[in-house]
Amino acid sequence: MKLVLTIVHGEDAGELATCMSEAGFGVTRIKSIGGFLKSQNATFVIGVHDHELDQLLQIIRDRCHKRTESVSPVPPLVEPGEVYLPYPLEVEVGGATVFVLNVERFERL
Amino acid sequence: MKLVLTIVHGEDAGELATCMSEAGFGVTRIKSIGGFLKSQNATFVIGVHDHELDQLLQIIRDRCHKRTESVSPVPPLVEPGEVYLPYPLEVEVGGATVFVLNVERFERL
Amino acid sequence: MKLVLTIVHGEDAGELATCMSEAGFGVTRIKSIGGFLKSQNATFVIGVHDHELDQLLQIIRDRCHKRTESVSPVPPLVEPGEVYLPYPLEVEVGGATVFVLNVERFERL
Ligand SMILES: Nc1ncnc2c1ncn2[C@@H]1O[C@@H]2COP(=O)(O)O[C@H]3[C@@H](O)[C@H](n4cnc5c(N)ncnc54)O[C@@H]3COP(=O)(O)O[C@H]2[C@H]1O
Ligand SMILES: Nc1ncnc2c1ncn2[C@@H]1O[C@@H]2COP(=O)(O)O[C@H]3[C@@H](O)[C@H](n4cnc5c(N)ncnc54)O[C@@H]3COP(=O)(O)O[C@H]2[C@H]1O
Ligand SMILES: Nc1ncnc2c1ncn2[C@@H]1O[C@@H]2COP(=O)(O)O[C@H]3[C@@H](O)[C@H](n4cnc5c(N)ncnc54)O[C@@H]3COP(=O)(O)O[C@H]2[C@H]1O
Repeated sequence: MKLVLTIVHGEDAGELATCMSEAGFGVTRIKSIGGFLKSQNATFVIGVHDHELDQLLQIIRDRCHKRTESVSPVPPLVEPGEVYLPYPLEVEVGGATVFVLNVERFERL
Repeated sequence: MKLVLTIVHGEDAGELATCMSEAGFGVTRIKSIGGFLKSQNATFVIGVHDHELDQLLQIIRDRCHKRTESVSPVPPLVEPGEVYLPYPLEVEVGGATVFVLNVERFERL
Repeated sequence: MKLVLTIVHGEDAGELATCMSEAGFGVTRIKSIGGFLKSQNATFVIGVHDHELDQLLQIIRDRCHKRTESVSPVPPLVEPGEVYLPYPLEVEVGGATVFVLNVERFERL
């Protein structure tokens, strides 16, 4: 048994949850916040049998799309009379960050 | 040291948290959502010494009761004039899903 | 690769998140609740390369300060005419509880 922790973009979360459930996977969803962009994303916890891991990763790969988001960086302090024109920063988001952990023991109590 | 991740039914969460704390376990509770029923449940994170694991599992077993919930499935698209009588689906819920992970290193900083 | 799960005091969470991000660590933050005080705290999930673990733990150590909070215990049931003067309980909080887990497989999908 493996425990898969995957962090995905907020916009991909709903569709991904439905896909995984329909494929028969047990799934738990947790609201989370990205450390860098501080925007809401989703952390999924999925317990999966070893032989099903590749099928699960394929579903995640198909559902989470990389895209570029432009983020305006936090403006520095400017002197009066100075003008600050923030250049939006292009940051690549979406896709999925996936950690696979070994489960020592699994129980349904 | 083991890290126990357990997902329990929303109605069992309060009592379970109190029981584990009173027995001296360190406990952190996280709000979560079930992938299938999309209803709120609770994910607990509990770091526990190896020799206390069975005692903790016994507390979880005593506090989380299986029950049947009737859930009306999402209605399919019906043609005008057709009547759709959803048969509520009986789904067994409650109980606890428990993952035990090995802790490589534990620190109180 | 290691997965670090750390639970910190609500007041330290914002500054800690910024520090870890600025040092280039990937960080996900999850709202959580302490089992004993039932007050809101923060659980961080941080995937880190083995050689960066000590640097991360040092950032956490620098940012999370122990302090004492006085908590009034829940009053017992008193008979009419009796007076109950709760002595606030001094509880040490702050600091960080840190679990380091082994990552079997890491993917960016
Ligand atoms: N210090 C930094 N400097 C420059 N750019 C940075 C950066 N930290 C993050 N980014 C960029 O910003 C995107 C969003 O990061 P955020 O921390 O909000 O949201 C992250 C975070 O919640 C989670 N995540 C990523 N790596 C992680 C890790 N090693 N551990 C825990 N969570 C991670 O996945 C979300 C998406 O990550 P993704 O890599 O796709 O996309 C990241 C990355 O492209
Ligand atoms: N392997 C796993 N990994 C991560 N989290 C897991 C998991 N197995 C269970 N969980 C978590 O525990 C909750 C209760 O699961 P349980 O199996 O008792 O009770 C389940 C099960 O009896 C049924 N069920 C779940 N998925 C199903 C599916 N694909 N087809 C039919 N019935 C399903 O619906 C109940 C509620 O499921 P829901 O997803 O809303 O909520 C789940 C989910 O949040
Ligand atoms: N082994 C573990 N597994 C999972 N999560 C863990 C954990 N140990 C600590 N935590 C998390 O870290 C928070 C702070 O714990 P700390 O030990 O610094 O500070 C604790 C401790 O000084 C004290 N405390 C906790 N449980 C106690 C108990 N059963 N009896 C007496 N004092 C307790 O109250 C403070 C706040 O506890 P609270 O539960 O509200 O909040 C806890 C809990 O959310």
